[in-house]
Amino acid sequence: MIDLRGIRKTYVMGETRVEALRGVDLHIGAHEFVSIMGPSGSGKSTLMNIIGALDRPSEGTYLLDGEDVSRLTDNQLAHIRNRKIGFVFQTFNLLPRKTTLQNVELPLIYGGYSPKERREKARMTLEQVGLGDRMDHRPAELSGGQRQRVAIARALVTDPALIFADEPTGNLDSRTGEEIMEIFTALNRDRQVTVLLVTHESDIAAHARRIIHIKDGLIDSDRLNHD
Amino acid sequence: MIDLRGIRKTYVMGETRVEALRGVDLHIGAHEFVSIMGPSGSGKSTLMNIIGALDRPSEGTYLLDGEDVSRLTDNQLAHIRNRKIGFVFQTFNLLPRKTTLQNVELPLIYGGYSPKERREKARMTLEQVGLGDRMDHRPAELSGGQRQRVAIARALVTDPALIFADEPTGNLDSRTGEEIMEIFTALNRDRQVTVLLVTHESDIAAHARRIIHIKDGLIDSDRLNHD
Ligand SMILES: Nc1ncnc2c1ncn2[C@@H]1O[C@H](COP(=O)(O)OP(=O)(O)OP(=O)(O)O)[C@@H](O)[C@H]1O
Ligand SMILES: Nc1ncnc2c1ncn2[C@@H]1O[C@H](COP(=O)(O)OP(=O)(O)OP(=O)(O)O)[C@@H](O)[C@H]1O
Ligand SMILES: [Mg+2]
Ligand SMILES: [Mg+2]
Repeated sequence: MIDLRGIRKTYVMGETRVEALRGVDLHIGAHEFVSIMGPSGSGKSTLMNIIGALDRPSEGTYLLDGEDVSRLTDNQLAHIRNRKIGFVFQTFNLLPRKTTLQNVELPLIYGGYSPKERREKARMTLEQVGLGDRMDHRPAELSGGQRQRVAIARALVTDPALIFADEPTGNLDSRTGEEIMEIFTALNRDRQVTVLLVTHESDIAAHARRIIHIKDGLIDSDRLNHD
Repeated sequence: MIDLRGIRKTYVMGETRVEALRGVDLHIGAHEFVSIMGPSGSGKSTLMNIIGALDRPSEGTYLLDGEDVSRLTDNQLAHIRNRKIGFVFQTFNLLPRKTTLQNVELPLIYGGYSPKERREKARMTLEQVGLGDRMDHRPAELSGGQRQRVAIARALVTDPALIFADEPTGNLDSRTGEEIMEIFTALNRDRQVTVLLVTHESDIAAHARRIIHIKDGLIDSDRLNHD
């Protein structure tokens, strides 16, 4: 399903080179529930951006469902990102001048839904993350954890086959965080959604069946969760 | 030191009213180390913004060191914010076109330091939070946790008497988070800095001597930490 081989990512800034990923091999199968942990700056978001087809590696290959992502056209990539993948960004990336509802409706624009269907689907997803009463607020009129939940709702609204979440509970109290994890767990269990989530919190990581540790741009350990 | 009485904050959006704070009384003395916890959307950042003199309450009074903050001139308020208070924002608020070093030097501009002194002070603070090798990066060239640490360094660089930190470790792995808490603890213990920090993590809250819980815009509990 997700097949990374020899993945490297180097940022060049004038004379400096930052090797964010230094040779990552990773295979994630369909329906898996995987956590990725590691120190700040170790390469987790860089890895997620490559897996989410938002960025290209400097070296190595990425096969997604058998297709070489680097050979796909921009249109094919956009299609994968819109239909197959739901991505929760570490820094939310909401549109500041749109309301919560508009932000969550956005991925449905090219999905062939009527405006009424889009509105209803977005509304239901927002209810699911506890923001049914914040639909007309703009991002600046929301708390940090509410913005995070809008980003989560936007990733879920298209019913994607793959959910990639980069620290989705960093701004949430433990109870709200558990409610979000329950959504991901149910999607994985009942709808076979593949879930890949980066987290700093071991309580959150423990919801996954497999836990991968990243350190200095390399995979440090990759084990099944035995809890 | 920090004296809040009957503090209310209501946001009016057309016909909707959101009562973010609904009558908060709070006294925090000099040299205290206080954690504030509570559910997402309960009013913590709103409270911090009022205490940090970044926002005004709709009702109630705020005395800071005996002075009524609502009666201060804009110049006096700016002076307090620049010299007395170090504020770590939940969403970092870094200047995107400035480097890490420039972002951290910024609060020192009106402090009477020479450019060389400013640079040195900023560099030392960045070393303290583990970012000595990221000084020329712009925010977009940093990881989430690195941006968070730049925001922390910027709050510390002026040697403030009061540190207000809104979820300073949300994007940090536990070890880096502990390093940051060690900085705050040392400032409180050795330099009598008053520390007020909002957090969702009880391990982080446990570093404080007093833990306040906020719920629905009101103080729900306020106890000494008996660990
Ligand atoms: N500018 C605004 N206009 C309208 N409502 C607002 C505005 N800012 C905040 N709110 C609302 O006020 C409430 C309190 O927000 P606040 O940011 O203080 O919460 P918080 O406790 O910091 O939450 P979190 O833990 O998610 O950061 C929230 O329900 C939020 O939707
Ligand atoms: N555009 C860029 N240019 C230069 N260096 C970069 C760029 N983006 C990221 N980096 C560097 O690459 C490294 C990995 O970054 P990444 O965002 O993947 O870390 P992370 O594991 O997600 O960290 P965190 O837990 O703090 O979010 C970091 O050291 C960062 O400074
Ligand atoms: Mg990251
Ligand atoms: Mg907040």
